[in-house]
Amino acid sequence: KDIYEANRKIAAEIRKMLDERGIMAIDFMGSIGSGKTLIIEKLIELLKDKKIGVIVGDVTGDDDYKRIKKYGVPVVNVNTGKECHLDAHLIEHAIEEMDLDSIDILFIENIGNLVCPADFELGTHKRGVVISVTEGDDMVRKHPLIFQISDFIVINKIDLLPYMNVNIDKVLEDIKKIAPKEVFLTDARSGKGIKELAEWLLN
Amino acid sequence: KDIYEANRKIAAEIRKMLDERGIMAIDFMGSIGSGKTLIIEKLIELLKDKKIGVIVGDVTGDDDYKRIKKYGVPVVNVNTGKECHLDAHLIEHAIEEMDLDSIDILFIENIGNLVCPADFELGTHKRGVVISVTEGDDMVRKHPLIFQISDFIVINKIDLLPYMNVNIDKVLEDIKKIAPKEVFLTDARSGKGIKELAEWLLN
Ligand SMILES: Nc1nc2c(ncn2[C@@H]2O[C@H](COP(=O)(O)OP(=O)(O)OP(=O)(O)O)[C@@H](O)[C@H]2O)c(=O)[nH]1
Ligand SMILES: Nc1nc2c(ncn2[C@@H]2O[C@H](COP(=O)(O)OP(=O)(O)OP(=O)(O)O)[C@@H](O)[C@H]2O)c(=O)[nH]1
Ligand SMILES: [Mg+2]
Ligand SMILES: [Mg+2]
Ligand SMILES: [Zn+2]
Ligand SMILES: [Zn+2]
Repeated sequence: KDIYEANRKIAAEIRKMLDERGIMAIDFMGSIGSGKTLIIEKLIELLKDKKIGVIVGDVTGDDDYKRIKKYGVPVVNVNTGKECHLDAHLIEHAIEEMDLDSIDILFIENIGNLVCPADFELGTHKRGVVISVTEGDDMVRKHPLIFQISDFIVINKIDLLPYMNVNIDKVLEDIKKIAPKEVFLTDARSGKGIKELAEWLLN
Repeated sequence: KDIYEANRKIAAEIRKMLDERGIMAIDFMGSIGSGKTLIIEKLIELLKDKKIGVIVGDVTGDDDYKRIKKYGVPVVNVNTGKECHLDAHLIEHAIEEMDLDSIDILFIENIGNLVCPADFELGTHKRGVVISVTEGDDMVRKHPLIFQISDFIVINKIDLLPYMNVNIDKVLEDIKKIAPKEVFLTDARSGKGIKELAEWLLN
């Protein structure tokens, strides 16, 4: 389809521009409410010595934008209005609002959805999927594509495992079979597992 | 747009056909992993004296289909492949596979997504949105449309409230302001709140 091709062209331009400026960009996709914003908050806290910028995608509103703004880092809010995914065109405009000389890492928080974001690359160096144990243990089997096109997977809210009938080994087995990517188990509230994620992202 | 109009026409035909046969149909929308399937399972258990049929929507796989099948009720699996929402055309075909004389209530489980399903009515009598406390307390503010077009809202997994920084009153306030619909607080694992939901659906 033409829209994917057009999107890919813009994504390639974004990537070229980021590379020229030595900015590393990461696209955080994932389920609704899986913990994408909290994970980015914890990464900002951890990486105090880095110059971080954030683009936050939401269908509407500025809830996530305000949560990131309080850290004093450059942040842009993108409201898609109707779409359930970000695309390269929206990112191109969002980047224009940022002073790129003031950042060396760009985190993009995509719209909560395990389907459409997979089809729209944003020109980032890495793409990851954040899911949480509270959604069940069949997420990977049910949405294989988004895991297959990603570089890393975060399974968040492991502090809630004792209160769920979820078999985490089943999820890890599915990942091995369907999308053998780097996996991080985290509890974003306490910050557990975030350090390992940060180290991997920066290498 | 033409696709919404075309969808509406098919939905109207489905509704007419359901009404002729005296079948009540309910569209369960909601976030990924919010508990839609478990709620339908509990409703099936509770409504033993009713003749229930189920259409289960998933992007791929038959996980939810198998969970419903074990109850011995007529169930059809619909895989959308790429789409993050069910539409009336898919339901029309799914219904053809069912013996409608053997059911008087039809539950449809939509794809987990708080955006696109809102735009595609399926010809049902009621539409509901299932969210869970583990997703945070900003779901309604962030996705107003799907709540506004629905008839009821289920806030599930209330057993997990003690382990979340979620203010349930904030969610209820948003509902009152943005989409004043019938609200049910449930813990689908224990079955808490399911009876109230069932009674309201059947009236
Ligand atoms: N117990 C627990 N709660 C968490 C964890 N991570 C996030 N939360 C909570 O889960 C809720 C959702 O977290 P967010 O960071 O808003 O999730 P999100 O993926 O950005 O959500 P959307 O942008 O709305 O899709 C909030 O109430 C968080 O406090 C965790 O590891 N453990
Ligand atoms: N603690 C707790 N767990 C629940 C509750 N309701 C559902 N679950 C669990 O949450 C996970 C997801 O439930 P499902 O019924 O598969 O949710 P769903 O909305 O149908 O998921 P998808 O179809 O994949 O979007 C499962 O592990 C359930 O056991 C609840 O009220 N409390
Ligand atoms: Mg967020
Ligand atoms: Mg389900
Ligand atoms: Zn989409
Ligand atoms: Zn969609």
